[in-house]
Amino acid sequence: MANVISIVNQKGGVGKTTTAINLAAHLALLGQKVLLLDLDPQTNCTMGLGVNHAALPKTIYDCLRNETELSEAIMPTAIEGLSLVPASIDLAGAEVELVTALARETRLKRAIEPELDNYRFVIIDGPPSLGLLTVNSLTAAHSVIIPIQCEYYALTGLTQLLHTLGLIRRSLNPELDVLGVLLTMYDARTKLSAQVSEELRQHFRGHIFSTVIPRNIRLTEAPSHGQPICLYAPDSRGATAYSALAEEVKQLLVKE
Amino acid sequence: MANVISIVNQKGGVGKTTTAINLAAHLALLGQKVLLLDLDPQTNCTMGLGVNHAALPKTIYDCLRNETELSEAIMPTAIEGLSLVPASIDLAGAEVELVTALARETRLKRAIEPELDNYRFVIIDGPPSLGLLTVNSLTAAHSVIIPIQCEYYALTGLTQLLHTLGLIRRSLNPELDVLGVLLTMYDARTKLSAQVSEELRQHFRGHIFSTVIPRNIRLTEAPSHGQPICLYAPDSRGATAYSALAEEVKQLLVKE
Ligand SMILES: Nc1ncnc2c1ncn2[C@@H]1O[C@H](COP(=O)(O)OP(=O)(O)OP(=O)(O)O)[C@@H](O)[C@H]1O
Ligand SMILES: Nc1ncnc2c1ncn2[C@@H]1O[C@H](COP(=O)(O)OP(=O)(O)OP(=O)(O)O)[C@@H](O)[C@H]1O
Ligand SMILES: [Mg+2]
Ligand SMILES: [Mg+2]
Repeated sequence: MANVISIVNQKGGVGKTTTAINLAAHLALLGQKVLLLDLDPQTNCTMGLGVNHAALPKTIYDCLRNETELSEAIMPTAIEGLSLVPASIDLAGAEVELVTALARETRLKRAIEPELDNYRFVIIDGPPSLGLLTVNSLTAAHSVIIPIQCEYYALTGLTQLLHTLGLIRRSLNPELDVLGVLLTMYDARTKLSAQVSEELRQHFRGHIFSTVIPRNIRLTEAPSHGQPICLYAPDSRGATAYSALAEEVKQLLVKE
Repeated sequence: MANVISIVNQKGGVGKTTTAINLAAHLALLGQKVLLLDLDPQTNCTMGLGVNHAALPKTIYDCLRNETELSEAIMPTAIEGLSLVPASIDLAGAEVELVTALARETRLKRAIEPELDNYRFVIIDGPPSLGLLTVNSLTAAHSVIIPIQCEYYALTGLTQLLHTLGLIRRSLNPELDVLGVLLTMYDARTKLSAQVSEELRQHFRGHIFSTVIPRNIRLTEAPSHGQPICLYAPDSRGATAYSALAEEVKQLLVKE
C-alpha cells in the first residue's frame, strides 16, 4: 500500500514543487516505485520534468471530473521507477467547478485509490493556497511535508497551515499526520536563515527533518532543462540534500 | 484622484509583497501621498512594516464585510506620507464568505472609493492565487504591476495571468491596464536570469520596466526588522532599484 504524501504550504515560492520533483526522483533512485501527481494549475511539476502541459491527452483535471481513470493519465519519466500524473492549466477551473460538486473534497482520494497498490509512494504537489485543490490533496494524503523557506515571512504561514490541518483532521481525514517540516533555501551567508531555523525549533513541537536544503543555483536551473537535480547536476549540493531527504523519508515510512 | 495599482501574480514568492512595500515607501519619499493596502490573508505586507497583525482594531476584512469605513482601518507608518490598511488572518475566510455575497467582486472598489481623493497612489498587495480576493483587487484597480521572478517557472504563469486580466476587463473593469512587468530577483551569477529576461522581451508585447530588481540579501532581511528597504538599508542595491522603480512609476502616472 502506497504512502501518500502531500507537499503543502500556502506561502508562495517556498520550494513545494522543487521538493516534490526531487524527493520523488531520489526515492525512485532508492528503488522505490513512485507516482508524482501535479495538482497545481501552474503545472510547474509537469514542466519541471520537461513535459509540455499543453499537448497532453489526459491530465489530473480529467480524473477529478470523473471522466478518466487515473491509470489513463499516468505517464513515464526519464527516471526508472518514477511515473507522473500531469496537470494542465484548465485545472484552474476545477476550484470553481468543484464548489457545487457532490463529495467535492474526496474526488482526488477516490481517483487515486485504485493505484495505491501499484506504488510505494504517491507525492502530490499543490498550489500556494488553501482552496479546494489543496483540501483534496490533504484529504487524499496520509501525511504532509511542509517546506519552509528560511526567510522572515515563513513562520506566520505555518500557524495558519497547522490550523487548517486540524480542520481537515476533524472533518475529512483523521489519519492525516505531519511527516515533518523541511527547511529550504537555507543561505549560510545571512544570519536570517539561522534565526528562522532557531525560532522554528522553539515554536514548532513536531518533527523537523535533519536534512536542510541549501539555496543552490543548480536547483533553479534544473527545471529549465526539464530534469530533476539528480540528472541535471548529480554532484551539486542540491542533489546531495534531496538524496539525504529521500533517505530520511524512506527510514520514516518504509518498514523493511 | 488616486492611481490605484494592484501588484499581482498567482505564482508564489515572486516579490509581490516586497514590491508593494518598497514601491509604496519610495513613492512616499518622492513626496507622493500613498495608501498601501494588504489584501493577502498571510498579512505579509502588514508584518513587513512591523505591525502586529493579531492586535488590530480594524482591518481590510471588516471593510470588505461592509462593517467599517476604510478610514477607520487606515493607520500611519514610519514613513511620512505612507499610510497602511492592514490585514488579519481572518481575511482567509473572506474568499469563502464572499462566494455568496451580493456584488462580491466590487466590495473593495466600493470600500476604497471614498478615499481616492486623499491619496495620489493606492498600492494593493494580494495573495498568490486568482480567487475572489485577487478579483476584488483587479476590479478596484486602474492598473497592475506584474512582478516576475527571473526563474524558469515565471513565464507560464504570465500567460495565465494575462488571460485572467482579459476576463476581468471584459466583465468587471474595462479600464484595467498593465502598467508593466517588473523583473525581480535578477541574479547576474547565472545565465538563467538573462535567458528568462530575453524570453520575456520576445514573447511579451507590453511594457517592461527598465528597472530590474536584483537578488539582494538586504531585501530578505528588511521585513524581519519591520522596515522598508529605504529605512533598513538605504544604500543597498535593493533600495537603489526600488527608488528607480518609484521614479519610473511616477513618470508614467503623475502628469505634472
Ligand atoms: N533550494 C533552492 N535553491 C535555489 N533555488 C530554489 C531552491 N528551491 C527552489 N528554488 C527556486 O525558487 C523558485 C520557487 O521554488 P518552487 O517553484 O519550487 O516553489 P513553490 O513553493 O512550488 O512555488 P508556488 O508557491 O508558486 O507553487 C523556483 O524558481 C525554484 O527553482
Ligand atoms: N529582490 C530580492 N532579493 C532577495 N530576496 C527577495 C527579493 N524580493 C523578495 N525577496 C524575498 O523572497 C521572499 C518572497 O518574496 P515576497 O514575499 O515579496 O513574494 P510574494 O510574491 O509576495 O510571495 P507570496 O506569493 O507568498 O505572496 C521573501 O522572503 C522576500 O524577502
Ligand atoms: Mg509550485
Ligand atoms: Mg506576498
